[in-house]
Amino acid sequence: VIVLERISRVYGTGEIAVRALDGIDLTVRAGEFIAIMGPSGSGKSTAMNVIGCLDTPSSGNYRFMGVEVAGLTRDQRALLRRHYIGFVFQGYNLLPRTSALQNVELPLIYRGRGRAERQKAALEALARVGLESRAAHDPGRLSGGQQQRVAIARALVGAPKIMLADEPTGNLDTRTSVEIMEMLRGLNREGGLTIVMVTHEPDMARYADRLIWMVDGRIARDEPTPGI
Amino acid sequence: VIVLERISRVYGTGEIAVRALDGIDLTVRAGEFIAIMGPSGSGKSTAMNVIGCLDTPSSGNYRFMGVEVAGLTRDQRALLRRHYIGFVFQGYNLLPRTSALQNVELPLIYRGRGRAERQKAALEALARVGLESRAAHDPGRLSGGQQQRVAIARALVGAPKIMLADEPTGNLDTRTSVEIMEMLRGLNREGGLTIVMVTHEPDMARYADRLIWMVDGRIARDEPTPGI
Ligand SMILES: Nc1ncnc2c1ncn2[C@@H]1O[C@H](COP(=O)(O)OP(=O)(O)OP(=O)(O)O)[C@@H](O)[C@H]1O
Ligand SMILES: Nc1ncnc2c1ncn2[C@@H]1O[C@H](COP(=O)(O)OP(=O)(O)OP(=O)(O)O)[C@@H](O)[C@H]1O
Ligand SMILES: [Mg+2]
Ligand SMILES: [Mg+2]
Repeated sequence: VIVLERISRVYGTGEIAVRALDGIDLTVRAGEFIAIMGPSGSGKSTAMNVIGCLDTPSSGNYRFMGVEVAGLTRDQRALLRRHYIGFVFQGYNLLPRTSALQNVELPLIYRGRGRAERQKAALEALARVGLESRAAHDPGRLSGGQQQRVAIARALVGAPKIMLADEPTGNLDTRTSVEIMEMLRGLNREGGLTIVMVTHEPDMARYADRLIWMVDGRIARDEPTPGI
Repeated sequence: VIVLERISRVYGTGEIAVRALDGIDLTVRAGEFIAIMGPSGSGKSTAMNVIGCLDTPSSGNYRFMGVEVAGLTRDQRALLRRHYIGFVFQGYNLLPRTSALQNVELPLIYRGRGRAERQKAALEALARVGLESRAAHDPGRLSGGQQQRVAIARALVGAPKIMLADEPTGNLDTRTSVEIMEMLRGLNREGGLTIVMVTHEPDMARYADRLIWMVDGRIARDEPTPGI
């Protein structure tokens, strides 16, 4: 469902060029649960942005569900994202001065769902991450870990085919992290949700089936995880 | 050096009131290294904001270096912060469209240091967190963990008496986290830097001497850590 071939992403040119991705090959099949780890600055978020059709590689091929992404217009890529991908950004990217509920509803607005249906689905998504009591709070009135969970709820509310989660538990205590990871694993095992998750915590990576280790823009290792 | 007595912080009133802090007592002596842990939403960042003179409690007393903080004007509190406290925010709070170097120089501008001296100190601070090669990049061109490290460098560049760090390794791989924690421990042991650090990772909390566990706005436990 995701096929990256010799993907590179270079910022700048000449001496100061940064090879954020330096020729990566990656194949993800439907229903897989993959963890990506690696040092700070090794290209994990850049890889996620390419996979999520948010960034265009400098070279190489990317086929998403069989479609050559390079051949799509910006609008077509936006449609692809909105219908198939739920994205948890490393920095959450919530709308300020907008309630948690409205933030979570956003993907459903894009899909043209009616107001009553949207609110119901958004409240359920917030309940799944333990935040129904904070539905009316905007991000400025939420703790760091609560903002993170709103971002997770938003990524899942539209029942996407693929979830891309960049450090989804980076600001969560261990107990809440485990609850979130158990939920994600359930969505993967029972719902067939394909998950690619960046994490720096080995205990969270174990919920995935396969571990990709990145170093300096390349994939250094690609192997099964020990599991839970 | 930090004395909180029966500190409460309530948001809102009546039924929807949120007791973010619900009567906490805490004494921190000069040179201590304290870790704060607890569930998401338990009041850790709120406690840090009160300690850092960024937020005023609803009730209780706060004495910072013997001074009643409630009796200070806003300008006096800002002076206190700029001279004595280095703060790493949970969301970093870097200036956008401003280079890493200029972000780190900011505390020194407040202290009236000359340009050449500021740049030298800022470059050294960036080198200590492994980012001298990224000095010219603004936050939009830095990875999540690089932004986090710029925030850490900025907190330390002015050689503060007290460092307040809210999840300083939340987006860092284990190896980089350990390097940062070793550096902080050195500053504490050799430099006498007082450190209060929120973390959700037990392995990082072990670098501290004492662990405070918060639940629902209260301090549930206050005990020594097992150490490294
Ligand atoms: N401005 C506000 N208005 C109302 N409630 C607020 C406001 N700011 C924070 N809160 C609430 O206060 C509680 C404590 O927040 P705080 O940010 O201190 O938690 P925390 O322990 O740092 O959590 P995390 O580990 O997720 O960062 C949370 O439940 C949050 O929803
Ligand atoms: N717009 C840009 N211009 C120049 N360099 C950039 C830009 N964006 C990112 N980089 C660089 O590309 C490299 C990879 O960044 P990326 O965000 O993918 O790392 P990462 O593995 O996600 O790191 P972290 O674990 O810290 O989040 C970094 O060294 C970063 O400085
Ligand atoms: Mg990243
Ligand atoms: Mg917090």
